Amino acid sequence: FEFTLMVVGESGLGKSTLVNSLFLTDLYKDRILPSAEERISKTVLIQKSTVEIEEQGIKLRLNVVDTPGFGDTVDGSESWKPIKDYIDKQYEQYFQDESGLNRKNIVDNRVHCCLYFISPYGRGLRPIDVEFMKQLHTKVNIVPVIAKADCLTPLEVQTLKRRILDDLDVHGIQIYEFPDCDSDEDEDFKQQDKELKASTPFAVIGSNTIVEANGKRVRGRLYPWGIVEVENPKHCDFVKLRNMLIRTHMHDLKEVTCDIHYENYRLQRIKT
Amino acid sequence: FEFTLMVVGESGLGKSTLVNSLFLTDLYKDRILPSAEERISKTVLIQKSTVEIEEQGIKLRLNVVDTPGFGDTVDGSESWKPIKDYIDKQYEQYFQDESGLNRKNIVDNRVHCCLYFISPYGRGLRPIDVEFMKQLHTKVNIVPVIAKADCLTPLEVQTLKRRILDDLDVHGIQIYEFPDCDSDEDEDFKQQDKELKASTPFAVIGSNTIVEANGKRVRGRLYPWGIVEVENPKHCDFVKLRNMLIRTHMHDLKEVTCDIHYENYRLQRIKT
Ligand SMILES: Nc1nc2c(ncn2[C@@H]2O[C@H](COP(=O)(O)OP(=O)(O)O)[C@@H](O)[C@H]2O)c(=O)[nH]1
Ligand SMILES: Nc1nc2c(ncn2[C@@H]2O[C@H](COP(=O)(O)OP(=O)(O)O)[C@@H](O)[C@H]2O)c(=O)[nH]1
Repeated sequence: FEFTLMVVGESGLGKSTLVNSLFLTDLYKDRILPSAEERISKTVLIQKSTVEIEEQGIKLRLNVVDTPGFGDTVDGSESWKPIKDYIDKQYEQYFQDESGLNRKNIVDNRVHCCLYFISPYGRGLRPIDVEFMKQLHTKVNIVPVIAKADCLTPLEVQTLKRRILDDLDVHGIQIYEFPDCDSDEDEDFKQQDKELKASTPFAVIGSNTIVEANGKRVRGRLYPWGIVEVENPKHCDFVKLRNMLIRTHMHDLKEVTCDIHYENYRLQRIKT
Repeated sequence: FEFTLMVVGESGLGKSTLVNSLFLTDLYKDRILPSAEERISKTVLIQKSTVEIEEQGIKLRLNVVDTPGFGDTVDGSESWKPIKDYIDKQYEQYFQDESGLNRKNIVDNRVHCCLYFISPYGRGLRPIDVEFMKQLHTKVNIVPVIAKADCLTPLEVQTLKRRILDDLDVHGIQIYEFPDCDSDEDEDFKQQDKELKASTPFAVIGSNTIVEANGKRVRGRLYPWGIVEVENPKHCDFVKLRNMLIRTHMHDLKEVTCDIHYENYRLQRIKT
């Protein structure tokens, strides 16, 4: 079972911490962080890490495509280009393999989901977010998340979510849509699905540390004024995101990538 | 008594909230926030607001120069230029007035202190911060602050402060330096002064709302996991910043502006 997740957003938004929290791994433990000088001179580099994890008894080969440095340079324009090229490159490779002799052993490196991290400081989408999403929304499933949601009060989270949804609407950006529930699903599932849809974009918090809260050991962040618990639904939507990505919607994310995004690429490709 | 404070930093870093908290005013209550489209098309606009406040029995005319939109555009290069021009323009006006007939009634609009807001996401100074400060450190007293410090754990605050100080050093940036204490000051004052110097850059939190904490009404931010108290020294350096700006160092900030920064401008000006 192979799934490719891409994470995009300015550095420092807690992307690697969130990925590690989602999959309870330390995917980036050997990561060497570029210094400020290196970050200034580098353009956006695409790095892929792979980890094998087991979720509910299923072995999952998770590829995480990291886009360090996005938005790091003073001039952020065109920082989406290497990312768009990367996505196209995987479609092109699949297209070539698919039309080749050895169709049985195609390696599928296509990006199934792009987690786009939105800064909690903005009053909605920032210009660079809009530009990025417009370039990518017809190429990949975009799942926007509000990063570092622990710097927002519950009211500020609600306001920001509304504004992001409005901005997406105004700019005609198509993010990944949860498919409707089958009408024969049980009431519990339908209710969960409804809550999931109502909470997007998910406001997430991640943590690489275990802290003690109320006698339990939890993933969290220890502040002088309290303890943020990553898996507490009253604190953030982390659990909703994790359930969606790993439990309920992984299959659909792959399907939409194959049947819609890749199909669009293929049709364009055979025309030209 | 007139004091001009400039606030610089990306929008959304809590600058106006902090200014309001510092001076217990609502300086920006009539502010109309530009929409995303307007923000994209606008270049950095300089706006000045004036409020008369009373601190410790002294009437203070506080001018706050706001630099909305800094870093908002996708291409952030040269966003420091309008700010540098503004500072020079006040020196030029003073220079002209000083050499004129009516020296008695000069209006001093020179910027006495530039509060530079650093994002808590970075791993130190970001490229745009370095560029900005290099352009401005010989023109105005720069006091860097770490914005929205409530998204950093105490350990993260310490780490970030150290990195910022290292970055300032590496790039040869001269920020405003607290003058040494007179040796005849009492021990208490010397101790306070020592703690002040050891805490820079100040990690600040601001709030426009009053919340109830431990039976007291305080300025703070109410989270599901606890209450952040702006004036609690265990929570952030807000009180240190306020004391420094309003109580202990306002005079020195004005002096350094007149005797050093303006003097440099004047010498350059009479040479050309
Ligand atoms: N406040 C807050 N800080 C976080 C969160 N997640 C990670 N961090 C911190 O943010 C810093 C950068 O995190 P990192 O995951 O390396 O960010 P990346 O550059 O986007 O991969 C680290 O100091 C983390 O501890 C979060 O949810 N909230
Ligand atoms: N987490 C956090 N949020 C803050 C802080 N100060 C202000 N905010 C919030 O950040 C948002 C933007 O604040 P504002 O002062 O308008 O930012 P400005 O654009 O830099 O002037 C508002 O929703 C504030 O309530 C702070 O210290 N910590």
